[in-house]
Amino acid sequence: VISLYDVRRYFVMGDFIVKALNGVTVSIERGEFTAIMGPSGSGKSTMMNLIGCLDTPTGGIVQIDGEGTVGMSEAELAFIRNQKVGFVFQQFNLLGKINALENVMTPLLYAGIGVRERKEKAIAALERVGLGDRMKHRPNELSGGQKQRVAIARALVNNPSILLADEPTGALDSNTGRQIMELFEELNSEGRTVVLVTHDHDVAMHCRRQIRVRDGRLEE
Amino acid sequence: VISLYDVRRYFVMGDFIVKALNGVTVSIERGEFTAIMGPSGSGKSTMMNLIGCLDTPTGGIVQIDGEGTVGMSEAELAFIRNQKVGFVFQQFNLLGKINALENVMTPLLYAGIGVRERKEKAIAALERVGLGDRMKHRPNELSGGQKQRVAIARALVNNPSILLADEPTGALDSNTGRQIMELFEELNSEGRTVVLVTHDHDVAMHCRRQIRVRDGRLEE
Ligand SMILES: Nc1ncnc2c1ncn2[C@@H]1O[C@H](COP(=O)(O)OP(=O)(O)OP(=O)(O)O)[C@@H](O)[C@H]1O
Ligand SMILES: Nc1ncnc2c1ncn2[C@@H]1O[C@H](COP(=O)(O)OP(=O)(O)OP(=O)(O)O)[C@@H](O)[C@H]1O
Ligand SMILES: [Mg+2]
Ligand SMILES: [Mg+2]
Repeated sequence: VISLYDVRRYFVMGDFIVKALNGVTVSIERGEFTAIMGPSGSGKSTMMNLIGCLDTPTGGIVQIDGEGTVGMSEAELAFIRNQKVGFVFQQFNLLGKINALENVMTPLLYAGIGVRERKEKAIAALERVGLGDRMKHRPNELSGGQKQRVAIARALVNNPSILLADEPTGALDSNTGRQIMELFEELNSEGRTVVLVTHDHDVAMHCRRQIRVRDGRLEE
Repeated sequence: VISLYDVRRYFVMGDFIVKALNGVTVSIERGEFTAIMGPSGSGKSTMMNLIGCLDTPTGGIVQIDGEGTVGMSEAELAFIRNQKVGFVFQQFNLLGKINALENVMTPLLYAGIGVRERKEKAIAALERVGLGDRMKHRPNELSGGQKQRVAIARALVNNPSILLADEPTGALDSNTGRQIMELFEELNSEGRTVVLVTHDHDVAMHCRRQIRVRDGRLEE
């Protein structure tokens, strides 16, 4: 369902080029539960952003559900981002001016769902990550791990077939992290593809496959 | 050197009160290397913000170097924040419009140091955290773990006698995290007091003392 072929992503910094991804070829099948690991700065988030159609490669092919994303229209990319993929950002990327509930309701707006159903789904998603008592808090009125869980709830609320999570337990204690991994396992057992970046070996062990990245390439 | 006596920090949310800290009494001696642990939302960052004079308690006494902070003037609090304490924020809090080097130079501005010396000290601090080759990158041109290390370099550059780090290795792989812990141990062996919040047991084991927080109180 996710296929990368010789993908490169270069950043031009004046007369210097940062090769964040330098030729990555990998396939992830539907229903996999895969961990992406590697040193800080090795290219994991860059890879996740390309899979999630939040960024475009400098070279190579990215395919989602068998369709190449290079050359797709903005509307087609937005459809993948909003309907097919749920994305948990490494820095959460919550909207600061609205509360937790409204943040989780945001993806449902694009799906054209009525406000009462949006609210019900968002409440259910927040309760699933243990934040039923923090729904009216704005992001700056939440702890780091609570913000992370709001970001997870927002990624799940649209029931996406692919869940991409960039270090989803980084700000959580081991008990709360374990609850989130159980939630991901439940979603994967329902047939969703789960790909997560992690630095935590316990989290990686929950995944059936581990992919390692170093200096923009995959390690065999 | 750090003393909290029956410290409370309440947040009023409409007609509901969140008791983020609900009676904390603890003393940390000069030269200690102490870890603060506890579940997500238990009050760790709130406690660190009070120790670092970034916030004031609802009740109780906070003393730094034997002096109570409640009732201090803004100039006295700024002196503690800029000269005595180095603070690594959980969300890094880097300034987005300037590059890594300029971010690390910022605390030296308050200390009235000339620009050439500020630059030299900032370069040394960035090299110490392994980012000598990313100095001209802005925060949005850095990976999560690289941003975290810029935040660590910025906290160290003024040679503070107290280092407060809120989850300093959360975005780092185990090797990079280990390098940062070795740096903290080196600073502590020079006599600096190091207090860090962590969810990582390996990191906590590096510290000579562990304090546990739960629901705004210390666990015995
Ligand atoms: N400005 C605020 N307004 C209202 N509630 C707040 C505010 N800041 C923090 N809180 C609440 O106070 C509690 C403690 O927050 P704190 O950030 O200290 O937790 P923490 O232990 O650092 O958690 P984490 O490990 O997730 O970072 C949380 O339940 C949080 O929702
Ligand atoms: N916009 C950008 N401009 C320039 N360089 C960039 C940009 N974004 C990322 N980089 C560089 O590309 C490399 C890969 O970054 P990436 O965020 O993918 O790493 P990562 O594996 O997610 O690291 P971490 O574990 O620290 O989050 C890093 O060295 C980073 O400095
Ligand atoms: Mg990353
Ligand atoms: Mg915190």
